Amino acid sequence: KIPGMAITRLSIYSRILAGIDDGRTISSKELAELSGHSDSQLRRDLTYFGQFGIPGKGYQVKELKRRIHSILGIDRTWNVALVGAGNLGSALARYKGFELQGFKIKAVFDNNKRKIGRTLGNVTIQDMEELPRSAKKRNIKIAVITAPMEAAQELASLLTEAGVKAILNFAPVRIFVPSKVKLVNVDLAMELENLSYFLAKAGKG
Amino acid sequence: KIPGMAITRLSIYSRILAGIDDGRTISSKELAELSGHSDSQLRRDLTYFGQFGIPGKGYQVKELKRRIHSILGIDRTWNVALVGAGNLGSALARYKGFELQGFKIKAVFDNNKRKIGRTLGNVTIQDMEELPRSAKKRNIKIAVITAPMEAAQELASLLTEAGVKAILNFAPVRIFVPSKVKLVNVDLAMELENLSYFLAKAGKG
Ligand SMILES: NC(=O)c1ccc[n+]([C@@H]2O[C@H](COP(=O)([O-])OP(=O)(O)OC[C@H]3O[C@@H](n4cnc5c(N)ncnc54)[C@H](O)[C@@H]3O)[C@@H](O)[C@H]2O)c1
Ligand SMILES: NC(=O)c1ccc[n+]([C@@H]2O[C@H](COP(=O)([O-])OP(=O)(O)OC[C@H]3O[C@@H](n4cnc5c(N)ncnc54)[C@H](O)[C@@H]3O)[C@@H](O)[C@H]2O)c1
Repeated sequence: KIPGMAITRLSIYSRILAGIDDGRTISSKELAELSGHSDSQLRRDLTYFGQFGIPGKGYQVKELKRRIHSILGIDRTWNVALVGAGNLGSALARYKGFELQGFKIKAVFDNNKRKIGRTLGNVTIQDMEELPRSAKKRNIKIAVITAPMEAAQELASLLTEAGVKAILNFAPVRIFVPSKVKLVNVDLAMELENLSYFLAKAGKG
Repeated sequence: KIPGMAITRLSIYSRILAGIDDGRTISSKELAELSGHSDSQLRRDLTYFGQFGIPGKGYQVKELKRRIHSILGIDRTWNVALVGAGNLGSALARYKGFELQGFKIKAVFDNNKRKIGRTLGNVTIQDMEELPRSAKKRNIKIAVITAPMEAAQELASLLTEAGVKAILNFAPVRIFVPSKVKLVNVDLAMELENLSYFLAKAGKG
């Protein structure tokens, strides 16, 4: 089984490679240094995903990029739905950085009648009732939940019934999805707790 | 060394405990089930931080909460500065969930003259020039960077010079801080790549 952190590191290596000329070769040592990980960690990570490069000669940058993009699924475009057009949802919908990685927010849903019909980024906020039909029509496989925690579970069930196969959940509550659906939770308050843990340990607060 | 994931799981156990009556005791088995982790993982996690509960009798909920809050540093309040009052920064500054965990956004900075002086959440956006003085005056130990990636490194240096000891960086770029400063990076596009990896692997996209 591939550890979750190896997939995250693959994303990091891919970001570093984005700044390096396709025509070059690069050693595992150099790529590791640029990404802030060890050479042995990088080699171990890549072996999870197959055979890369020629031992002793390093990696062809163009080939390495191509393969990592294919493994991460970012060599294609994904249509994304976002549910909950509030403060956080609006910021995410307007962000141009997602599209650069192949994630296009194609539909935004909300249950607040005053918001429905407004534009956000380059989409129009739709009524929740349109979600099943719209998700199927636009072949939406990925959804982001930026609605209040009380609504999160119901929304996850609605999204999986509408054919969504992967959910990024920002609501700070545990939600359950069918085993075939991939769920990633992001709890921004927990990221701050990671900081306060270190400060408390170092006696700084 | 305590693995990073053990600290994140401590935050998860603390969230689950928040919904349980102080007067109760709880077994490691029950707390593990509620948090979605195994009983053995929970016991192993807690041993990193000391001796908890009475073997065979479970944990006193009140006592366990108190100790986990103290370890995570969320038994007190932290004054937080936020730099970059754009889409993401505004959403974070308005979010009431951080204060519930003890993180108060006390100061927001931006270099856009049109934004300075406006209110955001319950603070007034200040000019970057005020950052050193204001961070010291308000005893700010934690800062959040929601500025563009080109500015992130310079801002990290400015913040550490102003006495900030921990930084949560949302800009998708690698930044360097002195060894005594704790840095946590959140790359939201990478969270989506985590989803596309699973979909690509399952042949769903
Ligand atoms: N804003 C942040 O910085 C932040 C940080 C961490 C976590 N979160 C979490 O993200 C979520 C959104 O936070 P926010 O600050 O944007 O809140 P918000 O109140 O600004 O926005 C929530 C939006 O969801 C909509 N909504 C409510 N119920 C719905 C339903 N059943 N179906 C569809 N839409 C519904 C509301 O109309 C509103 O537009 C919350 O769960 C919050 O805990 C936000
Ligand atoms: N919006 C999102 O959903 C999102 C998602 C992922 C990552 N990010 C990252 O978060 C950061 C902020 O994104 P955003 O969408 O809010 O951008 P934005 O352009 O809306 O906001 C950036 C803010 O930073 C200010 N700023 C620029 N240079 C500065 C400097 N040197 N000092 C102080 N303030 C400065 C700008 O005036 C603006 O108010 C970016 O690095 C972005 O890549 C954003």
